[in-house]
Amino acid sequence: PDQPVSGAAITKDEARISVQGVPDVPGTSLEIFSRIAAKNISVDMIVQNVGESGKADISFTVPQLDFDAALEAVQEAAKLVGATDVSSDSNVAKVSVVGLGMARQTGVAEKMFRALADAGINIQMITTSEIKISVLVDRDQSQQALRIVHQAFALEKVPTTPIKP
Amino acid sequence: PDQPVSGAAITKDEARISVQGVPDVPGTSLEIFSRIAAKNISVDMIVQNVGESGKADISFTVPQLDFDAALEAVQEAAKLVGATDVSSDSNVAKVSVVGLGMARQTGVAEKMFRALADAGINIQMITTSEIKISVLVDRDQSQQALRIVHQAFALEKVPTTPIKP
Ligand SMILES: C[C@@H](O)[C@H](N)C(=O)O
Ligand SMILES: C[C@@H](O)[C@H](N)C(=O)O
Repeated sequence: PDQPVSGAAITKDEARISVQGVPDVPGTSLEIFSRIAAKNISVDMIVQNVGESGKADISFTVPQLDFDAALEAVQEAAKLVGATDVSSDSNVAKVSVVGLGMARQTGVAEKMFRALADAGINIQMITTSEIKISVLVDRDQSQQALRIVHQAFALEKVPTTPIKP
Repeated sequence: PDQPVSGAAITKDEARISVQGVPDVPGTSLEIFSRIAAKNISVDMIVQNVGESGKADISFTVPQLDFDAALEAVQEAAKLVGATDVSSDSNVAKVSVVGLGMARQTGVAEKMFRALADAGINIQMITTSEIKISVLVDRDQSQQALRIVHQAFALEKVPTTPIKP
């Protein structure tokens, strides 16, 4: 379609927790997320990149309200699996572009990343699906990020049908 | 909803490329994906976790057919941005669970990860959206991964309306 992106969204109520240097073996992800689920904490993003030298990093985001409980749950899991470190950042927000026509369209990712780069906004995490690209950015820059992504994809120009008087 | 997961899917035509140790500064993601977009290569997953010590790793998947061209494009970008390394694996597949009711439901992630862990299938990458959790696994284990995920979420028990003779 000529307009693969139909909208942009922001989620400001995010806090990021990362478990670093966990054994990249079956059971590790389960250990971490079963403990978070057991505390009835709702997780938004989950991001894991490929491991190196048998170790991987797993990050996820939760609502600010659940940050302390999630951090506690993760620290228990981190000890159990022998993680190297637990890090976190509660000053983050998720900014996304959404569109039914964007599947596998690298140009959409390029356009979004160009808009953020031109504004000097650092991309902390990236996660995608066929209909969505989400990035994690500094919360203080997130409103600006949303605005420039709107501009980049001409989303504010909402077509309107004139109402006859 | 009582059944947050409505389906599972597999994409076997995947190859993974990772650019490691890239400067975690605005413009890096743009450099990589603009070069891939310029070659008209369609990217499926994009995964980036938070950086450490000013460096980050960015991974993405492409169809097998585009692997060589994508690797070439990435190697140029990697040199330009001063990446530490480029790694890749063309023996991978993406397995996903999908559902409109799964947003922020950590229990869904737990169930999916438990199924894979019990089968000894290693999760290489994780990416999520409100309606989908995708993992990258070894292609040789992917059919089994799809099957056990179907079982875990009772997806094979498709309700059917008997046709009157
Ligand atoms: C790192 C973590 O995802 C591990 N590979 C697992 O399968 O649980
Ligand atoms: C690593 C990469 O995503 C970088 N932070 C950027 O904004 O482009």
